Amino acid sequence: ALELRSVSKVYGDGPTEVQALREVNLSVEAGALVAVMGPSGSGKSTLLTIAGSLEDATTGEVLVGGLTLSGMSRNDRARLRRRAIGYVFQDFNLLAGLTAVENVALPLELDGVAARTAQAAGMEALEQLGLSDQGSRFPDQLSGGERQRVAIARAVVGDRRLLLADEPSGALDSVNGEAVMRLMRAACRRGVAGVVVTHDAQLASWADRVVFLRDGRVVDQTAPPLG
Amino acid sequence: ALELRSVSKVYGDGPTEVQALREVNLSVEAGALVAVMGPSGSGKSTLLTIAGSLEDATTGEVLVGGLTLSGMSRNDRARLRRRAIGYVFQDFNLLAGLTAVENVALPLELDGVAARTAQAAGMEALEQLGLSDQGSRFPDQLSGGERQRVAIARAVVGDRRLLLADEPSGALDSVNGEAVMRLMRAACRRGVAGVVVTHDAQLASWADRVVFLRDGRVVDQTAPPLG
Ligand SMILES: Nc1ncnc2c1ncn2[C@@H]1O[C@H](COP(=O)(O)OP(=O)(O)OP(=O)(O)O)[C@@H](O)[C@H]1O
Ligand SMILES: Nc1ncnc2c1ncn2[C@@H]1O[C@H](COP(=O)(O)OP(=O)(O)OP(=O)(O)O)[C@@H](O)[C@H]1O
Ligand SMILES: [Mg+2]
Ligand SMILES: [Mg+2]
Repeated sequence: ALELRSVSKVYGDGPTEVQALREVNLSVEAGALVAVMGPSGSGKSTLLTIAGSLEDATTGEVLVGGLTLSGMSRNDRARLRRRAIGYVFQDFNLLAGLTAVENVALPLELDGVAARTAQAAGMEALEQLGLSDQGSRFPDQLSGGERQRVAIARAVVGDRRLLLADEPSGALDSVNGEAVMRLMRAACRRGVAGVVVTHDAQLASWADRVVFLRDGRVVDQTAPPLG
Repeated sequence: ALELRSVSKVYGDGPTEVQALREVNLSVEAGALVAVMGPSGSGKSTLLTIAGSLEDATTGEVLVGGLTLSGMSRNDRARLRRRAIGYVFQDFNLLAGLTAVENVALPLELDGVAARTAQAAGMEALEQLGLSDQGSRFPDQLSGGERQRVAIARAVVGDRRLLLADEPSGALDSVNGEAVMRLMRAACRRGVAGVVVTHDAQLASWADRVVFLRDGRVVDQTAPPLG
């Protein structure tokens, strides 16, 4: 469902050039949950934004559902992001003027789903994350961990085939962090392909395998667990 | 250096009223590092914003350096925040139009320190956090963990007596997270009083004691470690 082939990313040029990713290969099949770990600055968010078509690779190819991103029109990529990709941003990226449930329902509404249906789906996703009482609050009336969970709900609502989560439990206690991993694990069982960036080895253990980044390169991968 | 006496905080009113804190007592002496833990939504950030005079308590008293916050003028409180209190926000709160070193130097410059002196202090703080190459970059050119470390550098620059950090290692790998705790530990040894909110029990173990919140109340405290 997701494939990165020899992806490199360079920011800036000349003396201030930053090699954020170097020749990264990654393959995530439907039903698989892959964790990505590595030091701060090693390229994890860059890998995810390129996989989610939010940024272009400098060289290399990205394929989502077998389709090459670089071969798609801007409209087709936008549609792919609305329908097929669920993204949890490292800084949540909620819209301050929308309530929690409106934030969660937004991708569906943008895709033409009727408001009432979208909001019902939004409330359901919020309940799965323990936020049934917070639906009508605005982001600035929520705790850090509540905002993070709203961002996660927005990524899992609807029928996405690819789930990309950038440190979805960074602001969460261990109980809530485990609940998020359980949710992602369940989504992948339904056929979704998932990539989770995390610093927490315990949460990474929920994944089928772990990819390790350092200085923009994949330096190690674990084998799938036995049995 | 910091004292909370029977502090309560209520958000909203009527049926949507939220009791964020209930009768919280906390005392942190100069030289002590206290960790605060608890589930998402338990009141940790609220406790910290009230301790840092960024929000008012609904009832109860807050004393910084022996001075009662409610008895101070707005100007005096602003001066206290610039000079005496270093705050690391859960969402970093960096200024997008300033470079990393400018963000770090800002509290000093606002307090009348000459720009060159302030920037030198800023670069020194960035070096302590492993960011000597990132000083002239803007926040949107930094990774999540790099932004968090800039926010931490801003809190420790200058001569603060009170350090309040809201999950300063949420976006950091374990190596960087430990480096942050080491830095806070060292600051407290110099006579600073520190309060760190964290979900990570391993990082909390760097503190002299741990306070546990649940539903806005202090439900438990550890004794200081032996020896
Ligand atoms: N402006 C507000 N209006 C209403 N409720 C609020 C507001 N701000 C915070 N709250 C609520 O107050 C409670 C405590 O929030 P706080 O941010 O202190 O939690 P926290 O312990 O820091 O959580 P986290 O670990 O998720 O960051 C939460 O239930 C939150 O939803
Ligand atoms: N716009 C940019 N211009 C220059 N350098 C950038 C830019 N964006 C990111 N970088 C750099 O690219 C590298 C990788 O960044 P990335 O955000 O992918 O790291 P990360 O692994 O997600 O880190 P963290 O764990 O801190 O979130 C870092 O060294 C960062 O400073
Ligand atoms: Mg990142
Ligand atoms: Mg908080």
